[in-house]
Amino acid sequence: ETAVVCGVAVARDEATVSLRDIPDRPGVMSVIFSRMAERKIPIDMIVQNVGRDGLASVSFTVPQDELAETLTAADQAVKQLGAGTVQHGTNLSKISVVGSGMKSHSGVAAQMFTDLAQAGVNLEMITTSDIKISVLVDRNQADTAMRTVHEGFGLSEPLPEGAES
Amino acid sequence: ETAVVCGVAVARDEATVSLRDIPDRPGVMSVIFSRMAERKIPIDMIVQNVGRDGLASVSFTVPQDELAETLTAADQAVKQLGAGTVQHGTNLSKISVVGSGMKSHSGVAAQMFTDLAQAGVNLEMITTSDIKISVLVDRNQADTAMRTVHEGFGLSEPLPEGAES
Ligand SMILES: C[C@@H](O)[C@H](N)C(=O)O
Ligand SMILES: C[C@@H](O)[C@H](N)C(=O)O
Repeated sequence: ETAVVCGVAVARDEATVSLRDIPDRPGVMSVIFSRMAERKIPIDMIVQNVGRDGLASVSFTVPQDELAETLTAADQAVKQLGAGTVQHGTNLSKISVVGSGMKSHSGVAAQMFTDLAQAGVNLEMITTSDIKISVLVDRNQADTAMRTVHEGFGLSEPLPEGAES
Repeated sequence: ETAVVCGVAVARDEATVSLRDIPDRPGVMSVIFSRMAERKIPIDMIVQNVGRDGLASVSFTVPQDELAETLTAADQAVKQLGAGTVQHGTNLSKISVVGSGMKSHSGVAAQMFTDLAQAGVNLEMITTSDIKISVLVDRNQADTAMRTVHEGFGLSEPLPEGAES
């Protein structure tokens, strides 16, 4: 299956919330996401990397205007767990490359990351599925990133904002 | 948009490769994934969390039988970067909940994570997109995890293996 990249989408106003040094044992994510679900916080990307020394970190993105509410819920979760610290990031945008057959093609990821590197764009966070690669970048570089990735994959028009959902 | 979870899929034989303490500046992912693409390594989940103190870590999953080749490519990347360490994990499976409207529903994630916690399943890695939540678990717990998540979402039959791609 050859990878067919059919579009690039952007979500401009994202913020990140990270819970670091949380215990890496069953039940911890349940506590954190129950706190988020209680407040019906619309969470977008969720990223947890492999832990180390029994501790792990999780980050997730929310619309920037939901950040305060999310931080309150995160603080509650950390208190309930009795461990971990909360950090956040603002002024971020998500750039996604959408297409079929992405999973078996590390070539698509390599091209996207190389195009962004040459444009001087730093990758703050990455998450993928079999049809999509999403990266978080500084909002001030969102337009540069969009244009660069479009050109790199030979695409014409950007997907309309909101084509994300 | 209410979330409609339509299926659970499993990829049984996954391994992880992690590059830790790599510089958090443009171009680093380009080096790593160019090494992977040269060897046409079929990469599945890619996870990079927000960095700290100018350093970041990235993990990705590959089919277990591609692990040796992937580690060779990862070692080359770390040598070229002049920084970072390589670790790996084996005996892992990916469990994915697939559906529409997931993005704005932290409830789906909370339910999945809570069901798995009650079954004593540890979440080793998490990545999401707007139509899917994927977690990495110990392969010995894959069947328990599949059954638990099926019951939790009131689903009948598992998606055929391979429905993932
Ligand atoms: C870190 C967190 O994911 C933990 N492993 C859990 O299962 O909840
Ligand atoms: C850590 C890595 O993603 C780096 N920020 C890059 O852009 O390549």
